[in-house]
Amino acid sequence: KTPQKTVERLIQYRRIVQQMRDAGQEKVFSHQIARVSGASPAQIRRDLMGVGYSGSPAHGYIIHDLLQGIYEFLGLTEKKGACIVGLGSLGRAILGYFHEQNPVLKIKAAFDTDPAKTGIVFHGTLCHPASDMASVIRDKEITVAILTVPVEQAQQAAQQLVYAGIRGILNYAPVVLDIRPDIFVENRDMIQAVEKVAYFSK
Amino acid sequence: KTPQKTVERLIQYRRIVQQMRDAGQEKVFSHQIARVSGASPAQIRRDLMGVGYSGSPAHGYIIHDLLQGIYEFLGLTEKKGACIVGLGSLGRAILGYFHEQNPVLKIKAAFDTDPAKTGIVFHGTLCHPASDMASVIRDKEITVAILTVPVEQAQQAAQQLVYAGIRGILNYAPVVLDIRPDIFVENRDMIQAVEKVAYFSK
Ligand SMILES: NC(=O)c1ccc[n+]([C@@H]2O[C@H](COP(=O)([O-])OP(=O)(O)OC[C@H]3O[C@@H](n4cnc5c(N)ncnc54)[C@H](O)[C@@H]3O)[C@@H](O)[C@H]2O)c1
Ligand SMILES: NC(=O)c1ccc[n+]([C@@H]2O[C@H](COP(=O)([O-])OP(=O)(O)OC[C@H]3O[C@@H](n4cnc5c(N)ncnc54)[C@H](O)[C@@H]3O)[C@@H](O)[C@H]2O)c1
Repeated sequence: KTPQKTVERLIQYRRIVQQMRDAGQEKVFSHQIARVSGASPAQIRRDLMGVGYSGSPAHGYIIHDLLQGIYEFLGLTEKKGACIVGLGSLGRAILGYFHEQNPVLKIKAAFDTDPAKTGIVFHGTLCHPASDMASVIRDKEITVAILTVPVEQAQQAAQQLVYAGIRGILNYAPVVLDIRPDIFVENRDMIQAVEKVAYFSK
Repeated sequence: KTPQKTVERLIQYRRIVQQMRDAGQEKVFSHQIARVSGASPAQIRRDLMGVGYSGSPAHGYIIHDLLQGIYEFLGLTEKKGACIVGLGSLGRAILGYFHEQNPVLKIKAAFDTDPAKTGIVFHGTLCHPASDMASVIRDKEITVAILTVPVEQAQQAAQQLVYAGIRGILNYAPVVLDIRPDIFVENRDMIQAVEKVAYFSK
């Protein structure tokens, strides 16, 4: 059972190493990843050994093999999809970002209760009525949801997502969701992020 | 020198305990914070002891004193301010959120290069031309910046913020900033957050 912090670091390394590959690089050393990541070279080597990769001190890691290994470990595949629930200011900003970055894990559907938004394509993603959640989530093999509805709607929307078959929620609404413990919930809050930066800014 | 993870947890506890106080609660036990936070009661007690608070097993913590202690430790004060640079889709969503939540640490100014946006008040915050950055940051005692400009502008905007006297940056642009090491930079990426949720959603 890999700790959350290790998974977060591996996700970050994958992005860093992918950018190096896109720049034409074929090999990478842990100190090069460290310079960008903030993790120590030793921590990076430990994490990569945990997914079965030990580079050589002289030659580092072969980027192609390393990337493949991290991808497989993370289970990152185009087959899995995400959806976004609540296509307001934050929801649309997130859709635009995913559209611009074109990541492996794509947002395959959006849901909203506003009839002015349903049936419209935003940044390449169709907005469905929230009432269609279960069928769309099943048809498109969506496993995770990004929740960006108003705070007073969040608990109900989360419940609806769970009934529809979602297995994980990235929650931006400023409320603690009361959800079955086998559903993975990650809460994100930009106010808390700013407070952290303020603490370390002296 | 408090570790980043400890500071993040204290910031989260503060929010949780504040909500209990707003609901009229006067005392709190570590297991109550644990239920909401996800951290273990033992971890919570260790963290709170680190800021000088040991509750009593019978009576828990006095919320008023605990909150005051965490506030002081975090250095959370209305005197410090944040600014936001780049008032596009994401920037405006963040401004709206801060306006709605009214946190202790407020966004005191926004900056943009688009003349159609400067001089306008968005969600209670005035948008200044980016050229006014140094004077506004100094006048309003702004110490941290939220960076939400297009990726190709991020390095230059970050440099400009550092010259203007900013001490910390919360960066949403998908690029690694090349900044003096004494400036605290926190990178946030929603794609990586979704990948993390996908990994743990089985
Ligand atoms: N965590 C953070 O850092 C952060 C940052 C910004 C916003 N937020 C939060 O994100 C949420 C969205 O913010 P916003 O500014 O985009 O709000 P918004 O009001 O602009 O948008 C909300 C959208 O959700 C839709 N909606 C309402 N109920 C729904 C339901 N039951 N199912 C599906 N869609 C529904 C609305 O029609 C609307 O399109 C809010 O809870 C806000 O507090 C969090
Ligand atoms: N990390 C994440 O999870 C995440 C999510 C959404 C967007 N983003 C990123 O955030 C950034 C903003 O996204 P968006 O969709 O709001 O973009 P946008 O194009 O809608 O807005 C960008 C804004 O920045 C302004 N700007 C450009 N150059 C500037 C400069 N030098 N100084 C000040 N302002 C300047 C523009 O005038 C515009 O108002 C992008 O880099 C995007 O990739 C990241």
